[in-house]
Amino acid sequence: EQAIISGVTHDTSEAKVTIRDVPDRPGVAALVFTRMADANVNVDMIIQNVSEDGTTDISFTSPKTDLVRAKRAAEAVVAELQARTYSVDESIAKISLVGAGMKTHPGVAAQMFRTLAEAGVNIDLISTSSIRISCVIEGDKVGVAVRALHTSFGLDSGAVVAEVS
Amino acid sequence: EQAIISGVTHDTSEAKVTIRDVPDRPGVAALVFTRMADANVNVDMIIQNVSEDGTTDISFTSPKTDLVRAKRAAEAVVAELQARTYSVDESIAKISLVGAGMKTHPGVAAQMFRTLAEAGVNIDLISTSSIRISCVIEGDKVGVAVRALHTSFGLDSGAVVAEVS
Ligand SMILES: C[C@@H](O)[C@H](N)C(=O)O
Ligand SMILES: C[C@@H](O)[C@H](N)C(=O)O
Repeated sequence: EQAIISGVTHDTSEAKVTIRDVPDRPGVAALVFTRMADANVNVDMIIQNVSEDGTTDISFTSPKTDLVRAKRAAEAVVAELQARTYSVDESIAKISLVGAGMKTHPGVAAQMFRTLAEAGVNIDLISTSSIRISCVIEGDKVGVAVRALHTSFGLDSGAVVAEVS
Repeated sequence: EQAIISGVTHDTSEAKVTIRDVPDRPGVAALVFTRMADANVNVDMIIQNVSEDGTTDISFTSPKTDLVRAKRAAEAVVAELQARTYSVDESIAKISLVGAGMKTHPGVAAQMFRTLAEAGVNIDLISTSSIRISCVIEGDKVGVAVRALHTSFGLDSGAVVAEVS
């Protein structure tokens, strides 16, 4: 199967929240997102990586318009779970390479990450699906990142899609 | 927009590899996946959460058939990056709730995580896209997890889809 790259999307409408050092036991993720749902916080990306010493971090992105409620709920969650703290980044950009067949072409992810590195863009979060490789980066680097990816993957600027929700 | 849950998928064909404590600077993710591509390691999920003290972890899943090459490449990457170590989990299951409209229904993720918790299933990794909430769990809990999610979301067993690649 060929890898087909159809475009690059960018979204600067969201903020990132991380609950740091939550206990790694059943019910914890449920509690975090039950509290967010109760607070009417919309959630886009959810990212949790492996634990160490019995704890891990849970990050998610939300519309910036939900951030006040998200912070209030995050503070309560930290107390309830006896997590260490929470952190917020209000200036992120979510960049996604959209395509197909990427699972059998690991070089595509490598090329995306190399392109961002060569453009001086640090990658903060990575999350993938079968049709999309998404990176969260510093918000003020969004233009640099998108242009570099277009050049690297031979996409004309007609393929730029700003995700609006 | 309504949240529509169309099914649950499960996949026990993959293993998880984590490069632990990589430096958080441009070029690191590129190096990891360039080495994996060079070693012909197919990569499905890639998960990276936020860094702490200048380091973070990078996890990915690969077909179990690629694991020998993945481990060899991971060992080389650890040395090249002066990461702390790498770890492997050969017995995982990837469970995905597939649907639409989930971003504006944070309760859906909460319900998925609560269902797994109530079934005694610990969640190891979480990654989402607009149409899918994916969790990596212990492989031997796959049946318990899938049945619990079917019941919780009112899906009949006709909706079980084993992902084969
Ligand atoms: C950390 C969190 O995901 C926990 N393992 C849970 O199952 O809820
Ligand atoms: C950790 C890794 O993602 C690093 N921040 C990079 O940009 O490559």
